[in-house]
Order: sequence, then structure tokens, then C-alpha cells
Amino acid sequence: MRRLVIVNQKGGVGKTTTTANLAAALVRRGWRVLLIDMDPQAHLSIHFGFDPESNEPTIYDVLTQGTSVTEILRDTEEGLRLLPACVDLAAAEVELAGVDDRHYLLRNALSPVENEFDAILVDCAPSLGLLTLNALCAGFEVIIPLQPHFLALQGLMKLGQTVALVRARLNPMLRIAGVVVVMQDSGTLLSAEVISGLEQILAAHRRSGDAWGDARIFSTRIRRNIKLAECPSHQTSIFTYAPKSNGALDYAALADELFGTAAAA
Amino acid sequence: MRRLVIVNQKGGVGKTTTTANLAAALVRRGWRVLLIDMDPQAHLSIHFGFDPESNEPTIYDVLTQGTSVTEILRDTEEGLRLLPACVDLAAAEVELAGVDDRHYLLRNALSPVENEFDAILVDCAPSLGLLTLNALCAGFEVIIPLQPHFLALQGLMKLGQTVALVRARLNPMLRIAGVVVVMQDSGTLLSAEVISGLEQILAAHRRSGDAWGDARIFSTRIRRNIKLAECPSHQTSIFTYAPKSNGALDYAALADELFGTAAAA
Ligand SMILES: Nc1ncnc2c1ncn2[C@@H]1O[C@H](COP(=O)(O)OP(=O)(O)OP(=O)(O)O)[C@@H](O)[C@H]1O
Ligand SMILES: Nc1ncnc2c1ncn2[C@@H]1O[C@H](COP(=O)(O)OP(=O)(O)OP(=O)(O)O)[C@@H](O)[C@H]1O
Ligand SMILES: [Mg+2]
Ligand SMILES: [Mg+2]
Repeated sequence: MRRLVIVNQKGGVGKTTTTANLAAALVRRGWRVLLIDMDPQAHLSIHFGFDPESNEPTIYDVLTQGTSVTEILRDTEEGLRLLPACVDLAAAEVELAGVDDRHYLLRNALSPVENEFDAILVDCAPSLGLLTLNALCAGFEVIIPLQPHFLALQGLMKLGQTVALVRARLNPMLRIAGVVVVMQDSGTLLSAEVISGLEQILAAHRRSGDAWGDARIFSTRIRRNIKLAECPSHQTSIFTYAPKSNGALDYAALADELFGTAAAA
Repeated sequence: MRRLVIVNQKGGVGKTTTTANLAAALVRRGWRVLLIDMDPQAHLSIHFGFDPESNEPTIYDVLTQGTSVTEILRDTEEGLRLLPACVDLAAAEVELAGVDDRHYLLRNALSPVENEFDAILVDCAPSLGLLTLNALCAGFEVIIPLQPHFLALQGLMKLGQTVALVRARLNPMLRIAGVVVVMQDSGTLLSAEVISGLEQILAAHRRSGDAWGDARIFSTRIRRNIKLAECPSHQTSIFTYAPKSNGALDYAALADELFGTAAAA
């Protein structure tokens, strides 16, 4: 069973867009997929039709009240199952600050339902706080969307250190699967320099067997495509909204790269 | 004296780019400008040459140890003065959770130095947590960079509620100066719809005298320009790096709109 955490503390690099559309690509191959929204801004949840202002129970109740995940799970039109977020999650980081095992709350909450799914995908907020740490402790593979701009590599180093720490002390199963280049301003010197810097970093880590050990840059790059920005307002994935767009082609290709071209897990 | 807070909990919408280049535009007119970085990712600080890994004192020490701002203030090549951030700030939200007056820590710390400056600009993290609340309690005018994508308006409503609460209970001087449209995918239906939605929201608030009372959409829009993404790696503003670029033209025009075309304050 694949457990992916889509993480980058840099804002606006396509984490939510990637989580939503990769998950939809899997459902279209017959996989049973669970989506978990760990961002108080709840954009992934809104994308699939959940209203975070509705006072319905969310992942916040799971983490802070120990509510069972089965009571919170929702179906979506797309066929994905969703553990939604809401703004109360922002308070969870402070509320849970002193709690024992606070890094394992999500992982522990998932044990009763793990076997119902072929893949779990977790979307993170632009932060390396307790919610993201919970996601990292619950997952096995880290997927890092990255926009090849100046500070992208520095942020990546910080994220790599965080993953290494989690792997060393909290979750030895965790590793960085790779980096997805998103919204590259192609043809610019800046993006070429950043991607070349990224290749050097990954090559340096390749022989070390550390958290970066097998990380690679996925050969699929997600191009800028306005259809991807439009599809959340239709509450569907890119495959339903604009199946012939570059956005759909790119996320289908990324799913092939990550999960192979076979059907169910 | 103008005190601007550049805020939007949505990630990657140009908060840091706007703070850096608006401040530089003011310095070039002879204003004395203080930049404050309230983001643990410290991108504004890095932009102007500060190394957040250097263990030098930062705004974290001011907020948690009561270190005097004068000991932390740094000069930059550009002529701006900077109160830098570092990653420890991420812990500040939890560390300060129970402290009395925790919303006024920044405002109180600034009183000794306010008169040395014509303008203070504060860059915020993509979050509405305690650090951003400190910024909102210390400022007078809220500037909201916005990328006209689907969830932009929902985030704006949430931000507006937060500003209204701060204004009502913590800082009656606070008001929303306006929204800067950034990186619009011009010519797309999506951006036209979002901007039209935004105009309707602002018009509805205009007669209400609330936090949104005089908010407007600035007529200057910041176009997508790779030079803006490149200039942080040169540790200068767009005016030094690429003075003829659209990025420089747009930020100069925005500065004219916000501050008028006169010289010193
Ligand atoms: N490939 C793309 N082409 C065009 N627009 C995109 C693309 N990927 C994402 N977007 C749009 O860019 C904005 C930022 O993307 P998204 O919300 O997925 O990033 P994020 O990393 O999840 O942001 P945050 O850090 O705020 O959670 C959104 O409005 C989204 O619709
Ligand atoms: N007008 C623009 N044209 C091209 N690139 C831009 C523009 N504005 C910002 N960028 C680039 O887009 C990325 C995001 O911008 P920026 O870091 O200023 O946003 P932010 O809102 O401060 O993000 P965060 O929420 O992570 O703090 C940066 O790499 C920046 O250099
Ligand atoms: Mg997101
Ligand atoms: Mg920023």
C-alpha cells in the first residue's frame, strides 16, 4: 500500500493541485484512494466539494478528540474518499503542543482503515509544524513539488533535514521519493540553474543511503496550464474538467511514473 | 509614518516580492524604511543578504527574550534597515501561546525606534497565526497581494474577518488599504471572473465603514516577470537588478499609487 506525503514548506508550489490530480489519476485506474487534508486552509477539501465552514467533523476532531476516522471519512464524486480539514486545525498545533505521542496521532488514527485502501495521499500546509510532522510520521514516500525559483533549493535542504530527522527518530519507513518540477518558466536561465543545482544535490546524496538516497527528479514536469487553476471551481479533477489539456496529460504521465501503468495496486 | 502589513495566508502570491520591492522603491525616494520579516522561512531576510543560519540575533529574540530592536537592526546594501527572521520563529507561536499581551510584542518592541523611520513594512508567513497577528497589531494599513485564482476570494474573506477582529479588539488603527493583483494569467476567463468577484466584494463593503471600508483594488497590477524571481539571488531589489524590466515599472507604479509621487515622507 502506497502512502505518499506531498510536502513543501514554500507556499503556492502546487502541493494541493498535485495531491488532488494524482489521486484522481489513481482512482481512474481502479485504485481505492484515501485523500487526507492536513492544511487548515482546506483547499484540497474544498476542491472535492467539502465546505469547511459547515461544522461537520474533520481531521481536527480525529487529532484532538480521538474521533474515529470512519466517522469522518467522506465519499466524493470523483470516487476518492476524503478526510477533510477545516480552519480549527490551525489551533491544533498549539493545543497538542504538550501531548505525548503527538507526532503519531494521524498514523495511529489510520490503522483501523489502512487495509481499505491501495493508496493514501496527504496534502500539507506550507509549514514544517506539527501537522506536517504528523503527515511525515504517517507516510512512507515524500513527494516534493518544486517551482524552480531562487529559494527553492534552500527550502529543499531544510525539508530534507526535517525528513532525515523524522526518519531517524520517528518513522524509519520514510524516504524521499522525488521532486516534481511544477510551473517552470521554461527557457529561462533561472529555472535551468535551479534544476541543474537540484540534479547536483540529488546526485551527491545518491550514494549515501540517507533520506535522499533514491530521490530523483521525476522526468514528468507539470507545465503551467490555466485549466489546472480552473478545475477546483468545478469540484472535479483535471481528468473530468479538461481531459485533453496539458494539465491532464502531465498528471497522467506523473501517475504512470510514480505508480506504473498497471491498474489496481 | 506609514506602517504596512503585507499579508495573505495563501502561499506564493508575491507577499515577499511585494514587500522587498515596495520598500526599495521608497528608499530610492529618500524615505527611511524599516523592513520586518515575520516569516520563519526568512525569505525577505535572505533577499537582502541576511543568513538565517548564522546564529545572529533576529526578531525571534525580540519576541521571546525581549531583546531590544536596536540590537537586532541591520543595514542592507539597498539602504533599507532590516529586522530579520530565522527558523526559530516557527517555535515562537507555541512558546508564546500563554503569554499576556502576546499580540502586542512586536508593536511594543517598535516604540523606541518608530521615529527613526518614515515607513515600516512587515512581511508575513502564509498563515494567520500569532506571528501574523503581531504584525496586524503593529501595523496601520493592510496590503493584500492576490493571485486571481479560484480560492483567492475565499481566502480573502477569511483574512478580512481576521482583520476586522483585530481592529475591533486589539488595534483600532488597522484598516485594509487594498488588494494588489499579482501574476494574473491575463486574458483568461478565470482571472476575469475572480477580479470581477473581488470588485463586487469591495463595492459591497465600501459604505459600511468596517475594516474593508476604503479598500480598493490598486490599479497597478504586478505582471509576471522572470526578473522578479531572479533578483533575490542577486540580493538586491528589482530597481538595481533590472531597472527597465516590467517588474521595476510595476513596483514603481505601485509605490506611486500607495505613497504618492513626492519624495520624503
Ligand atoms: N501547473 C499549474 N498551472 C497553472 N496553475 C497552477 C498549476 N499548479 C497550481 N496552480 C494554481 O496555482 C495556485 C497554487 O497552487 P496550489 O494551491 O496547488 O499550491 P500549494 O503548494 O498547495 O499552495 P499552499 O502552499 O498555499 O498550500 C492555485 O491557485 C492553483 O490552482
Ligand atoms: N510578478 C512576479 N513574476 C514572476 N515571479 C514572481 C512574481 N512575484 C513573485 N514571483 C516569484 O514567485 C515565487 C513566490 O513569490 P513570493 O515568495 O514573493 O510569494 P509569497 O506570498 O511571499 O510566498 P510565501 O507564502 O511562501 O511566503 C517566488 O519564487 C518569487 O520570486
Ligand atoms: Mg495547498
Ligand atoms: Mg513570503
